[in-house]
Amino acid sequence: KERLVSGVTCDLNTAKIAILEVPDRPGIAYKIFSALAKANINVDMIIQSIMRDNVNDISFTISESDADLALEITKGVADEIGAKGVKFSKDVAKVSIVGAGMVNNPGVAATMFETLAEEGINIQMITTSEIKISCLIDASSAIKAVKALHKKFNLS
Amino acid sequence: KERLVSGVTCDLNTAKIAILEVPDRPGIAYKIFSALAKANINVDMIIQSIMRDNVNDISFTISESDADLALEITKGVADEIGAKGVKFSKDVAKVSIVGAGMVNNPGVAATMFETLAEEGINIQMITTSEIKISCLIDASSAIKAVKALHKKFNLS
Ligand SMILES: C[C@@H](O)[C@H](N)C(=O)O
Ligand SMILES: C[C@@H](O)[C@H](N)C(=O)O
Repeated sequence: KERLVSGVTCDLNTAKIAILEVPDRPGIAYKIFSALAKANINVDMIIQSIMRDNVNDISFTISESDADLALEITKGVADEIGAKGVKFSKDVAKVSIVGAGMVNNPGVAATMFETLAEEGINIQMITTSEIKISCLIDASSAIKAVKALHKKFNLS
Repeated sequence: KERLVSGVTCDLNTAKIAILEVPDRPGIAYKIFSALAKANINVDMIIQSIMRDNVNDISFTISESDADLALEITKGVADEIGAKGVKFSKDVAKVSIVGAGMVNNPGVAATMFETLAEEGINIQMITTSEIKISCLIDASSAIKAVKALHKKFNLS
């Protein structure tokens, strides 16, 4: 029987930045990420969910070593575009489940979320692709999360 | 020279749903997606960005054929957990750039966003993985978006 999930990964060398209430109009995402690219900052996750009242938040993750410079650049762009503010934390970890068997399997994401909930771990950010589901959580919960996911998906 | 982006994909058979201002505590993501999984609904993108004032929005996409049932289920969960409401649209398309060369290349996402901005296309949702950057846009802009991205990334 095909294994649904083939592995669990954990990235502790990550920081999150969010630029809050940016105008929801063409060109804004470009402005933010071209500024970061110009400084050669590698952006990992980029997450933008549904807008509200003509504004949106855009959150992203970078390595901890790039975090301070990324924050400085983001604050600059935030001022320029009239965003409400910027949030920042280095105290996070990105935990992911990976697998070719996940596509078109409705229960896999729910099972990952259930596992984290059972450990009392709050999910800060979520992003998915066909072969990977990633959750950003407190860095202090990372080890517990990885252990529980290994167990739930029979990977121990 | 390695090609950064190897392809552009477009999924027009997609609808977006967002559950607004859900309590930001463990177990909520599980509740929503287990309800959808129980109904055998395949969820494509799941997007959760930064929280605000102890609530968060969770948006996701499904096929158009699953959309009405997914909406019904989501409204049920929304009431149960005290979310503010649910948003819904079938008038969307998911446009993605794909490539192994994108990892650790800061400019690629910015270039995709620039291309959409140049066409006057507003980016509704964004999600990324190491090999894929996806933007949700108006369905009516999809063809224009794909053409422009092919051109920008020399794929025509
Ligand atoms: C919010 C941001 O993504 C904006 N909608 C844009 O297209 O750039
Ligand atoms: C908002 C939702 O993701 C919540 N934080 C949870 O862990 O389920």
